[in-house]
Amino acid sequence: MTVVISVVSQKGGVGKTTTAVNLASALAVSERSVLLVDMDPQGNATSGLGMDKKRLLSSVYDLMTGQAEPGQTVQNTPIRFLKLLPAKMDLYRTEFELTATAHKERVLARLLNRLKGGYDYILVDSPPSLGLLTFNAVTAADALVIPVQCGCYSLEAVEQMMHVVRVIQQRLNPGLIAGRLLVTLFDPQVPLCTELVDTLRGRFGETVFDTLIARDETLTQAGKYGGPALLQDLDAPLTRDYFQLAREVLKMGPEE
Amino acid sequence: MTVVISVVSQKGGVGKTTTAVNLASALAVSERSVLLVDMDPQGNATSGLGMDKKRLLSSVYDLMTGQAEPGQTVQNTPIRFLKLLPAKMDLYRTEFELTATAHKERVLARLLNRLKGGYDYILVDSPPSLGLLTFNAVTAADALVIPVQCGCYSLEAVEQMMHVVRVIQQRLNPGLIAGRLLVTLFDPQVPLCTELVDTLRGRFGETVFDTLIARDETLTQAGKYGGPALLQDLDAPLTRDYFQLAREVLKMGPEE
Ligand SMILES: Nc1ncnc2c1ncn2[C@@H]1O[C@H](COP(=O)(O)OP(=O)(O)OP(=O)(O)O)[C@@H](O)[C@H]1O
Ligand SMILES: Nc1ncnc2c1ncn2[C@@H]1O[C@H](COP(=O)(O)OP(=O)(O)OP(=O)(O)O)[C@@H](O)[C@H]1O
Ligand SMILES: [Mg+2]
Ligand SMILES: [Mg+2]
Repeated sequence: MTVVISVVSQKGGVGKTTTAVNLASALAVSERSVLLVDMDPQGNATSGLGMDKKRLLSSVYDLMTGQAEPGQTVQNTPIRFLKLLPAKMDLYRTEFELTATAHKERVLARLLNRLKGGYDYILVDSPPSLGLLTFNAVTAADALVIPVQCGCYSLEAVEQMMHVVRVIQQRLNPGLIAGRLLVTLFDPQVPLCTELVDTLRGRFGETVFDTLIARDETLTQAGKYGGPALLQDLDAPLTRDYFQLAREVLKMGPEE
Repeated sequence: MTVVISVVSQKGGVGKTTTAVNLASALAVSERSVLLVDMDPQGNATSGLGMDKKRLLSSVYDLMTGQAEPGQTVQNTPIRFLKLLPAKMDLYRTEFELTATAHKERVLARLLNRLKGGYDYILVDSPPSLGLLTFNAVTAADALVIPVQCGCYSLEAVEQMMHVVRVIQQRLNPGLIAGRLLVTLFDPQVPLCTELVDTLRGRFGETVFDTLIARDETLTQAGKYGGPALLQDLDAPLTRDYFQLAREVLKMGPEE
């Protein structure tokens, strides 16, 4: 039974890619077989896992537009049980090219249905917008992770995202478990961070993950290309926090 | 002579809104008349300037689709010489609704041509994407400010943005002065930050602003809604840095 988890937020820079790459890595190191799908035309997850985009024969764009097969597009990564469907800048074209396609929001869901048998988890990284790519990511998901950064505009971003999720749940994906909120860039010294956590727990209760992802400058700075933290420093706070998140996700389990 | 400056980057969370709101405020306090246009459907600049979106009669979406006039849409702000064209979530609809319009990338440029006489500067905040809204922001601009955060994926984000700017300069806006790079969230203690500044200055030379915007947790945290720093604390590093940036922008002048 494969679980599809999409990491989504229209707010930029909240840690979507950092979460998708590190959660996928932690699950893979726990011997689950994982596919990470990069649905962001920026392709940060693809660079983060060390791919050279110029040498890729095909990418998610080719799959979404029916010009390639999954078999030739899935890439190996430095982690044994982690595979990647890479993205390139051409993915921006999907927003225009799929406008006239019937069920344009379900293209990814149909694609992942063909891949599900081979994986325990499929994680999807999405772009900072509410366009067709994010709609596809939410429509294809069994569960959502919504990173919330400790900063201004955060609560408004959550409300906007939750509104869109409800619309998609009703119209496109009734089986979707609503979004789980993940607090990122948490710094206990900063009053807004602890206030934000209290506000979120007060309003959204259990849907907020227990795990708080701490701001960890040492590691992200060292890993210029945003690779998995566990490959750089097993003892880093970022590595520890994402292992803890993986344990929470495993407890959610396919039976949730 | 009005100068239109668009703040753009497809990378999320790099400080586009913080830059647009604070640069606009610093120019307005220097007695230039300034219009800030919020072209991001998230509407963070609109909330940051204290607007209640539910009470707005019209917004940028209504202007772009010809359903309202600028006169009824321009809002006053807490700063005398600063006016705002606010955004609401409906702005997401532009990407779909304008697809069939001729010259869909020039809708904002035509709109601002009607407003130019009344302002010294028009600043545009844009969303973290490379869709129609960002294309409109770049096509309408005389000059661009491209915030670059000290973090991973930054250089790749700059390259992707500069590529798009060149395409728009050739096809849609030959008068555009290329992008000026603004380093944000700068922390001199973090090696990647100083390395990033050296790399950018090495590759892009004069186009990198002298001003570095320091990471200033005290202020952004206090200003939960992301209002102008100068209204919260005139002595804060963030306030000082954006006044310095305003002085550099004023030196660029309309004659540049
Ligand atoms: N826990 C953390 N501690 C410190 N820095 C972090 C942390 N998580 C993410 N970052 C940094 O914050 C920036 C934004 O993170 P990331 O790119 O993962 O966000 P995103 O939501 O995927 O951005 P986008 O909206 O552009 O897709 C990056 O520079 C990253 O290195
Ligand atoms: N100089 C600074 N020091 C500390 N925090 C900052 C600074 N500039 C911005 N921030 C914080 O970083 C986060 C991102 O900033 P901002 O929202 O301005 O970026 P953006 O590029 O407009 O994001 P988006 O891509 O979602 O539009 C916010 O929480 C903001 O408070
Ligand atoms: Mg990302
Ligand atoms: Mg913004």
